[in-house]
Amino acid sequence: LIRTTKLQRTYQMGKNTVQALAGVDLEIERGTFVALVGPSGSGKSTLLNVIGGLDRPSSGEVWVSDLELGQAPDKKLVSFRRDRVGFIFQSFNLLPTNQAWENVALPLMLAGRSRSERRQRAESLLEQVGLGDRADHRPAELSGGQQQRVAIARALANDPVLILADEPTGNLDSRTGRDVLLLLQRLVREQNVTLLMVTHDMNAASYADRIVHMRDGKIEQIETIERT
Amino acid sequence: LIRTTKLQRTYQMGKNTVQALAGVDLEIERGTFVALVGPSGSGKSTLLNVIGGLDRPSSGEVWVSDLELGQAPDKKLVSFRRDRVGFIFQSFNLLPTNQAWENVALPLMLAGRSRSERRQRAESLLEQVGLGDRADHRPAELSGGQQQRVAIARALANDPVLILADEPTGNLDSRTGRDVLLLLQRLVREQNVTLLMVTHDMNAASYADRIVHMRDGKIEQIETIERT
Ligand SMILES: Nc1ncnc2c1ncn2[C@@H]1O[C@H](COP(=O)(O)OP(=O)(O)OP(=O)(O)O)[C@@H](O)[C@H]1O
Ligand SMILES: Nc1ncnc2c1ncn2[C@@H]1O[C@H](COP(=O)(O)OP(=O)(O)OP(=O)(O)O)[C@@H](O)[C@H]1O
Ligand SMILES: [Mg+2]
Ligand SMILES: [Mg+2]
Repeated sequence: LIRTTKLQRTYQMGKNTVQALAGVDLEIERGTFVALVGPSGSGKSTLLNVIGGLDRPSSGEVWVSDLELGQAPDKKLVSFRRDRVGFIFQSFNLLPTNQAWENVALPLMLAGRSRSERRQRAESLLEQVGLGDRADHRPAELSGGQQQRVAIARALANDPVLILADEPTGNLDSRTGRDVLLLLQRLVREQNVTLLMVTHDMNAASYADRIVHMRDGKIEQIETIERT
Repeated sequence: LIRTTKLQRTYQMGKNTVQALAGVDLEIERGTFVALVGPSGSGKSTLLNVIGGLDRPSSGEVWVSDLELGQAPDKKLVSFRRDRVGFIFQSFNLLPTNQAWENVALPLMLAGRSRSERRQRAESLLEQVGLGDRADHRPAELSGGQQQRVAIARALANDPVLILADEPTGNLDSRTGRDVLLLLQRLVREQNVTLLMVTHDMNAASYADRIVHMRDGKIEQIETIERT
């Protein structure tokens, strides 16, 4: 489903150049759960943003099924993200003036669903992440881990074929985190969703089929997890 | 240094009442490192906010040395926070239009230090959290874990006697997280700083002298860590 070739993303800071991605070659098959790990600042969020069409390469190519994202026009990236990708942001990016269920329902609104359809789907998803009784709270009325779970539920709302999760359990206790990871794993196995998950938690990474290790904007190694 | 008595914090949501803190009795001695753990939504951030004078109790008392924060006038809370507390927020709360060093230097500006003094102190602190080469980046030009480390450095800038850290390693890889925890531990042991740290990471909690377990707005148990 995903293929990057010699992918680079460079930032110009005055006279200095920051090589956030310094040549990434990566292939991810449809319906696999891949964990992306590495030191803070090694380029994980940048890689996720480029694969999700939120950022453009400086050079190299990034293919998601038959679409090359680097050359695609903006309109194509917008519809790609809206229809096919569910993104869980490292800083959540919830709408502060909207209630939890409205935040979750946002992708469905963009997809043109009716209000009752959206409300029902949003409440079901909030239930699945343990927030059934928080549907009407706004982000400032939620704990950090609750906000994170709203962001997770939102990413699943539109039944995406590709989920890009940037540290989805960073603010969750071990039990709540495990529930989220089992939910994500189930989506991969039962609905053939492709999941690329950045994490600093090696226990979370152990739920994946493969673990990609990054350092200084490059892939250092890839582990395949054998399950008996 | 810290004593809470029958501390409650209640939120009114239409007809429902959320008991974020449901009667908390806690004592923390000066110069100790206390970890606060518990499920997502159990009241940890709320407790930290009340102890730091960022939020008022609904009932009960919270004493930090000789100041009872529930009854103190706003002006006293402002000077308390400015002069004595370093706060690391769960969502960082950096100023987006300011560079990393300016964000770190903000408490020193509020304390009236000169610009060169502020710049030097800020750069030294950024060095200590591994961001010496990122001093001029703005938050949007930093990774999640780098933003978290800027928030940590800022909390230390004014040599606070009390540090309140809300999940300070949640976005850090294990090596960077360990460096931060050792730095915090050193401040407690060498400078008699009092540190109350919320965390979901039991490895991070193991750096503390005591671990306070919360559930549903109450303290469930307190573990004391014996070090040989
Ligand atoms: N302004 C508010 N209005 C209503 N409820 C609130 C408000 N702020 C917090 N809450 C509720 O209070 C409870 C405690 O929140 P708190 O942020 O202290 O949890 P926490 O232990 O820090 O959780 P986490 O580990 O997820 O960060 C949560 O259930 C939350 O939904
Ligand atoms: N807009 C920008 N301008 C300059 N440098 C940037 C910009 N955005 C990111 N960077 C730099 O690119 C590098 C990679 O950032 P990225 O956010 O991908 O790291 P990460 O692996 O997600 O880190 P973390 O684990 O801390 O979230 C970092 O060193 C960061 O400082
Ligand atoms: Mg990141
Ligand atoms: Mg919290």
